[in-house]
Amino acid sequence: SGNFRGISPAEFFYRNRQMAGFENPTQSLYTTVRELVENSLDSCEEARVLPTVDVTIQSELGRTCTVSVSDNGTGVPDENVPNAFGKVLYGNKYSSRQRRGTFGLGVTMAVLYGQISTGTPAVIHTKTAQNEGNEYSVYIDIESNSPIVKSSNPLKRKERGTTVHITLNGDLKRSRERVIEYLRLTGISTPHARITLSLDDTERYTFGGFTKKIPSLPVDSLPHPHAADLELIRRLAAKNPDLRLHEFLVGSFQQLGHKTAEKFLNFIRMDPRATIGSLDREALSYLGNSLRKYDKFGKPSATCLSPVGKESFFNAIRKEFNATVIGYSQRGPLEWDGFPYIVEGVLAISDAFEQSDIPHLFRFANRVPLLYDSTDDVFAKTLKRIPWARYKPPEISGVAIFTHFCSIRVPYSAAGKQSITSVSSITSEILSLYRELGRKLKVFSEGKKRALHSRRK
Amino acid sequence: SGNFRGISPAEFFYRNRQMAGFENPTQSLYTTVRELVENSLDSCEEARVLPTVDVTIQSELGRTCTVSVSDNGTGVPDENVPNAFGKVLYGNKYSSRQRRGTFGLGVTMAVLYGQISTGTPAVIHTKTAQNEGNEYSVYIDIESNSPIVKSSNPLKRKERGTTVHITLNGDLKRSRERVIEYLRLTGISTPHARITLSLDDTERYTFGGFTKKIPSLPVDSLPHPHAADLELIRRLAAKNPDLRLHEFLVGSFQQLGHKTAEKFLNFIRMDPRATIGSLDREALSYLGNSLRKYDKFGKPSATCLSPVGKESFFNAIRKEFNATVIGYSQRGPLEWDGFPYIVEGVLAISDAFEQSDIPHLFRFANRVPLLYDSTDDVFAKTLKRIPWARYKPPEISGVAIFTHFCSIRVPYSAAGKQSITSVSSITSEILSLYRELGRKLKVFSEGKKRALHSRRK
Ligand SMILES: Nc1ncnc2c1ncn2[C@@H]1O[C@H](COP(=O)(O)OP(=O)(O)OP(=O)(O)O)[C@@H](O)[C@H]1O
Ligand SMILES: Nc1ncnc2c1ncn2[C@@H]1O[C@H](COP(=O)(O)OP(=O)(O)OP(=O)(O)O)[C@@H](O)[C@H]1O
Ligand SMILES: [Mg+2]
Ligand SMILES: [Mg+2]
Repeated sequence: SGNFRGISPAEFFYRNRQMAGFENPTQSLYTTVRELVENSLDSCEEARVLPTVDVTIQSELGRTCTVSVSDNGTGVPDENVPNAFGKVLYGNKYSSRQRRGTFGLGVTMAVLYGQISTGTPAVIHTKTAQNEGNEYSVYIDIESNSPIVKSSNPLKRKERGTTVHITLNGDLKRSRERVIEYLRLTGISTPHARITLSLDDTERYTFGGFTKKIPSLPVDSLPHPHAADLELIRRLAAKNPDLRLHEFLVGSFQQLGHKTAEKFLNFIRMDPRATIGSLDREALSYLGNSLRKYDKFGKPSATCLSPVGKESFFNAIRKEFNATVIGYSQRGPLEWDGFPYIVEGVLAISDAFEQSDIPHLFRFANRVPLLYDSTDDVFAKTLKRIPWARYKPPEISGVAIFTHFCSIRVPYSAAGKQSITSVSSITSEILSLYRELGRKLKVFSEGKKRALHSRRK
Repeated sequence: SGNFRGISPAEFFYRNRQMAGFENPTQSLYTTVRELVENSLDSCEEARVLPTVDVTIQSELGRTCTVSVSDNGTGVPDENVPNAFGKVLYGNKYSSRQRRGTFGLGVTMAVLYGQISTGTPAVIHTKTAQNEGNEYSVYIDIESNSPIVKSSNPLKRKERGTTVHITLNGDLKRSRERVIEYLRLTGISTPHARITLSLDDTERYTFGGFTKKIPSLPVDSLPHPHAADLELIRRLAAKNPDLRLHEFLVGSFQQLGHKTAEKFLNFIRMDPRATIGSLDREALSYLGNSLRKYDKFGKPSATCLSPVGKESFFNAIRKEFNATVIGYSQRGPLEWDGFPYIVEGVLAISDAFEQSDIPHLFRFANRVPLLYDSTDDVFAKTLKRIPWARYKPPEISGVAIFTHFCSIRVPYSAAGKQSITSVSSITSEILSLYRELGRKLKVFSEGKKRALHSRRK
């Protein structure tokens, strides 16, 4: 009785697409570019190549735009194309290392929005190492969350990689500034990528390409013991229920070697020789809570992360903004709810930055620039808590701070991935980061003052 | 190749539970109370009774709390209990009228969080008009997004209705103020409901019960023509492909009678006698775009909405805050993206309200108080754009504005339903609302001044 039914996740995001960045034609165009470029950069990362990403936007009569993004990445295997593009919550990035993509939602939302706003299918031309190239046109069946392949045919592509075309109701006039800014900042957080932008064949830009050095690929890591909620414990236990607790802990978690396992099990008074499968729910609950509370585990390893790093960040910011870089600061690797993260920041001065009492803030997460929703972002909120007058004399202006949060999981406040919530102890780490950058600014401005005085003498 | 797979929507919200209001134990306790109370009020509405909702929170050793919420609503039919509580994106509120629930997500997230933080199943004791009462304990299988019924047995319940118990890792000390505030404000936006709160058997509160008059039940409505995106058109067309365009339009949309249909089809040069099923994608696209652009359709009907209304709002605010109510304003019924909505506001003065230059803002959406995420809410952002000094002399303080946005679809910025994004023309309507309330405040304060002067003479 009473109309009970379920809806698909595609239906959920169709009805609530403002949560995924598709609130209006201006934002939808921006989000479409963003989602495609992020997929391209993830793919090039996996392919271990210097990324070449070409973005083309053609606006047509009225408000229709076609966004085309090409890359030299891995390409998409034929059997995966329909689901990758035509199914929400489907992808190959559900892993434990830092990546731009994380939900399996992004490009499918662009496909969906293009389809409901213009009736046009997404067109994907892709070539992997295993084929010559194929072109697909794909719709999504929203109610069933499944792909509809309108057509697919062989079409040679010169190089391995992918080109995606989305035609949507978008407002290029209003969107272009932010699209340009996004790509410009992407060239800074992924400085080894060459990115081009062509708008209506009349405007052309190039970004990035600041270095030929490819960063090392982050590596999947075992969970940190502080990530041990009951669901994780249950899943790990189910894999190998006959493992004795000691071996189970050492094999399932990082920062948990044999000595530490023994010490920990003694401390919580659990028998190291009991099998994980023999524990009932209450005992599993006790084990999980104890793992989360125990404070003698080491900080997580950073091999699953890919911070930009001082040299790369300085180099790109200097060149892109003709800036003087004042300082770099890094906090971590730490963990929030057991997920490894690093926060890094650069403070720089340039005429290119807004003149203001508070530094202008450029936010990044997993090498992606965040341009929307700054009011509810923890980096923006925390910036206001710093008494900048203490670090910055009024004569110094044009100050900017670039912050980068990188983690195997980013606590985004919504599926559009534009702002980070203030979870766990992240806020206090951000405060420390800002203070450290503030102190470097203070040293710099005092140095400038003294230099000025000595010149006058 | 490459680890392609899909994840269930339960898995998505498990990994990203901060998007649904489960960021930390303090917020999780608040969200759990909220989701249960909203379900209870929706149920009582459907049952057409004066709601009685009893909330009990027991904190146990450490940080474990048990939240219990009882109502005298419809109860949950036996065959629907497992999916209603153990499956994400499942419910009976996917309708076209104003309701508190909308996603089919809320209570299942509370079940999920309780389960992963304490290992405890949700316990549901429910009686409908068709049975004597049954008690269930339910888990959710996150990876498959399906319920696990741990136990179910007949258990008499005196009255029709439901009691839900969730045991979770929550922080009652930090949460209690906001829980109390939430229930207090709920008593204002649902003034005919009696709500009780009991905290650890030591504190007891009652809220609401300001009137015995039950508001009329909002009624499902046909979509407004401005909601005609391609997906909607396609679904409507598929229902009855042999309908001629004229009949299709009149039967599918509100504010589209025979005369208007004829005029519209002439205007866009489409043959009224063609069947909807005969239109190809391009023609459907043209039809949908034309429907959205045509500005001669009437404003939507308000029968699907349930604003609180001037008298009820005034009455409750006066009594709850011992306030002087200065003014009421209502905008609408209007539509955003074709969804009917009304915005109403009350301006009041009381010592109970914070003293400040800007009125204190109490936000509501579909009769639910919104207490989190105000920084990115359109009502809060827009409030700051009003030059309040123009309307409020410094000697008048303790001013508050209560805003209520009600719609068949609320553009929430995230699944936790705490803030509304600024879509469509809503912002300008909110500005008009605030200005109208501001003018009433100005009239009031000038009246006060004159009264003061005349007394002094
Ligand atoms: N340009 C591309 N090159 C290679 N693979 C791609 C490309 N674009 C998409 N894919 C594949 O399609 C999948 C789905 O993409 P989608 O953007 O929907 O999700 P995601 O990137 O995994 O996560 P997110 O929702 O956070 O973006 C990806 O996981 C990837 O495997
Ligand atoms: N106290 C209750 N009385 C009657 N039915 C209930 C009650 N609580 C839950 N339900 C049923 O369970 C379903 C699922 O509840 P849930 O909170 O997950 O979703 P929802 O209320 O429909 O939407 P939302 O996610 O916005 O809260 C509801 O649609 C309703 O049918
Ligand atoms: Mg992606
Ligand atoms: Mg609900």
